[in-house]
Amino acid sequence: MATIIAVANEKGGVAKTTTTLSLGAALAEAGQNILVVDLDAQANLSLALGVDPETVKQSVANLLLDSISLRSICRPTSIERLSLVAANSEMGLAERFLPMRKGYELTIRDLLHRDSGAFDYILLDCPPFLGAVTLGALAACDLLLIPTQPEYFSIYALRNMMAVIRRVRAQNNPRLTYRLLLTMHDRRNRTHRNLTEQLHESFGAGLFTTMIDVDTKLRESPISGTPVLTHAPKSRAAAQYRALAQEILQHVQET
Amino acid sequence: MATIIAVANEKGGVAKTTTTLSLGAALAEAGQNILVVDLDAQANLSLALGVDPETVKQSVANLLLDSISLRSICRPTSIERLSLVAANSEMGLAERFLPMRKGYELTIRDLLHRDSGAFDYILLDCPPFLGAVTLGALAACDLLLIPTQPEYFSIYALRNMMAVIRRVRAQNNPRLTYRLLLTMHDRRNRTHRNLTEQLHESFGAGLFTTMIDVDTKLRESPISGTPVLTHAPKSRAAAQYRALAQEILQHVQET
Ligand SMILES: Nc1ncnc2c1ncn2[C@@H]1O[C@H](COP(=O)(O)OP(=O)(O)OP(=O)(O)O)[C@@H](O)[C@H]1O
Ligand SMILES: Nc1ncnc2c1ncn2[C@@H]1O[C@H](COP(=O)(O)OP(=O)(O)OP(=O)(O)O)[C@@H](O)[C@H]1O
Ligand SMILES: [Mg+2]
Ligand SMILES: [Mg+2]
Repeated sequence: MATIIAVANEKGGVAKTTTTLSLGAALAEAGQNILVVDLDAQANLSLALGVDPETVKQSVANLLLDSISLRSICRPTSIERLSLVAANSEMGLAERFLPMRKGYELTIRDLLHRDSGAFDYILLDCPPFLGAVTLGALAACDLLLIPTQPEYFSIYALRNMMAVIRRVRAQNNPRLTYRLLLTMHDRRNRTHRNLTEQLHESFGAGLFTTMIDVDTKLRESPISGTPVLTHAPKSRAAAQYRALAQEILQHVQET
Repeated sequence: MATIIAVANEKGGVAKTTTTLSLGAALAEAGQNILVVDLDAQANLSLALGVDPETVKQSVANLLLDSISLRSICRPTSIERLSLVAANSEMGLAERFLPMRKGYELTIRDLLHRDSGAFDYILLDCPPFLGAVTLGALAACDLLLIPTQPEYFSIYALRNMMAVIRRVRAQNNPRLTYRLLLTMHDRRNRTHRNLTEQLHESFGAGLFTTMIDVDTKLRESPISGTPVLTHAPKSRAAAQYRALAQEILQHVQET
């Protein structure tokens, strides 16, 4: 049975997609069989792996609305042991029509559990909106990874995230655990240093030890259609996402 | 009749809220009567003006779902000539229930047109999601301001935005015009310089002349609960948003 990790945050632009892609590639490099799933109508994860979303005939939207099998829409990528379920702009339809189905919150969980045997980890890239798709991902996951910038709006967003976690634990997924990942951290910036300290004080062990610094290699890699581990294997970002992969492998073994 | 400006982009974290707040304050400083409306369940615009969203009893959600009047939920801010319609997390309900009403796309337009006499400009801060609320804002506006970072995912998002503009023009708002605003631009970064050049080549006059550079004063000002024009009046960001206000005043006079 695969370990399912949802990467979600209502706040936009905090490196959800960048983290799903880079962490997925780092876990694959460490020998794990990985599936990354693009749950966002923006289809940025698909784009960053060199797939043109306009060519994607069947996406997660079909999986959720038409009940096709997960295996039929998994595709290999240029990275060994890394497969992708791509998205197209029809994901917006899933957001609108999924809630009309009875018991829709467990649709994603049931689909992933039925077909996940071939993978060690499944990573879900969520849109910046706490709608039916993100709630479905939270109901399905073993671990919720919340990328957070050390900035005021991003930290405020944690309040809504904690409320949603409590609700999902009560309704569909009592074992849901979460971890915050500090992203796009600029060591030279005083506001970033102050807010990072505050986050450590309030969340303590709820934060990954690994922190991802600002690294322009992460801006360049989507243009090349490959993860930063391939585009710039010696970069600080590649090293930090490798460290995060090790931390997650350890976390999963202990729980 | 007020000029309505929607600030929207499906891409998250591109400075939609920062732009609505800073531009609103700059237009107020220039002598215009301004209303800024928080259409996002994250309620960041309300937060940045010192309002605690948990204390907001009636928000835009009530305006859209219960048909209360705009005047009854406008509140003054610490900035002269700048009023706010605040949000709370119930905005998520509006996203879900608005589409069930017949002709829902024109709800926001009708509400704003009925009650906008007291204002010269109304600015709408949209969530990072092309759902009923953002589509309603596009149907209501005279000008769509699209904040865009000079980064790969942000530029790709313009494809969906252009498709949505064509649809809204055909269905509800034939006179809708748009302008791109380059935000969070880092002059030292090669990727930013290259992608900025590409944007100028493909969009030409579709881009505002004013560009907003990265400025840490914009990270600090939300913490102070005041716009950057008050928090750091001599900063580069304050000067750039003042220049943007002038450019918009000129654009509106010419069209
Ligand atoms: N550590 C980093 N250093 C520099 N740039 C980064 C870093 N992480 C992400 N980025 C860039 O910042 C932007 C936002 O990241 P990304 O798109 O992954 O966030 P997101 O949370 O998935 O956004 P959305 O809410 O729109 O889905 C992207 O242009 C990305 O290339
Ligand atoms: N020019 C700038 N320089 C530095 N930081 C900026 C700048 N503009 C915005 N920011 C910061 O970047 C972050 C993203 O900006 P903001 O929240 O306004 O974007 P948004 O598009 O409204 O996000 P969302 O999609 O979540 O609504 C915020 O923390 C903000 O303080
Ligand atoms: Mg994303
Ligand atoms: Mg915002």
